[in-house]
Amino acid sequence: SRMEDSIKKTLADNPVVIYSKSWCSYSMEVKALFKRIGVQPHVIELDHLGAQGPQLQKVLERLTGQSTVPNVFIGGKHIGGCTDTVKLYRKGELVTMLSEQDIN
Amino acid sequence: SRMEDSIKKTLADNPVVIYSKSWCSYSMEVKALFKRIGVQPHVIELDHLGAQGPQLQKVLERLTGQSTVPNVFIGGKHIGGCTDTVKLYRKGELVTMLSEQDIN
Ligand SMILES: N[C@@H](CCC(=O)N[C@@H](CS)C(=O)NCC(=O)O)C(=O)O
Ligand SMILES: N[C@@H](CCC(=O)N[C@@H](CS)C(=O)NCC(=O)O)C(=O)O
Ligand code: FES
Repeated sequence: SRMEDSIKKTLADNPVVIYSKSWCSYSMEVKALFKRIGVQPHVIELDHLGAQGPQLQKVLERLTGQSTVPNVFIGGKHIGGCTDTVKLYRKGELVTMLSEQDIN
Repeated sequence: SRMEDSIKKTLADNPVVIYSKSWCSYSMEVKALFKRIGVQPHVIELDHLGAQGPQLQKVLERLTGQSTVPNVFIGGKHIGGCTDTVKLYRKGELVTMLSEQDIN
């Protein structure tokens, strides 16, 4: 589908991608975490997309099995939500994954 | 206003009140915290109230200065959101406040 292609392009073009909702504290936490690490994620605010937001969220669920936000990808790979990302960070694995990416 | 009266009645009738959104992780966290302490809060899910939800959220903002969820009250007193409640818990003050309430 067109939306699926657009997601795949976004993931191919950006080392860190976060599908987020701007007023959601878990989304804010994961964005702040990347900022703290010094990484600038590509953020898509689903609540800023009108009717396309829920549609995109549905396609993401089909692609990843995850229906919730935030939905985090590194190097095109599905990482998970806020809790998953924080866990990886505390294990030291997040920074390792990021170092393997081509981040400007 | 009628909504303001209904809020005041809820706060008078219940020692612990949480205005919440059912799919919000911060709301889930604060509900889980009270459960862990062994307290059963009176929970109002704003997303279950149709058009009244946003209206209630606006009245709460007028009454408390807080526009966000979760919005927590103990003994009719405005406590704050998730972060504020967790802070009070870690300082030991939350359990003290709850012990001063008439909780069944
Ligand atoms: N453990 C997950 C929780 C994800 C979650 O429950 N997200 C909520 C918002 S905080 C959600 O997507 N709710 C449904 C929605 O907003 O459509 C994480 O850490 O990301
Ligand atoms: N620090 C506050 C954050 C509260 C907050 O930003 N809540 C968000 C949801 S997590 C909110 O109410 N957003 C606007 C809305 O849902 O109407 C807390 O700990 O409760
Ligand atoms: S909407 Fe409240 S934490 Fe996500």
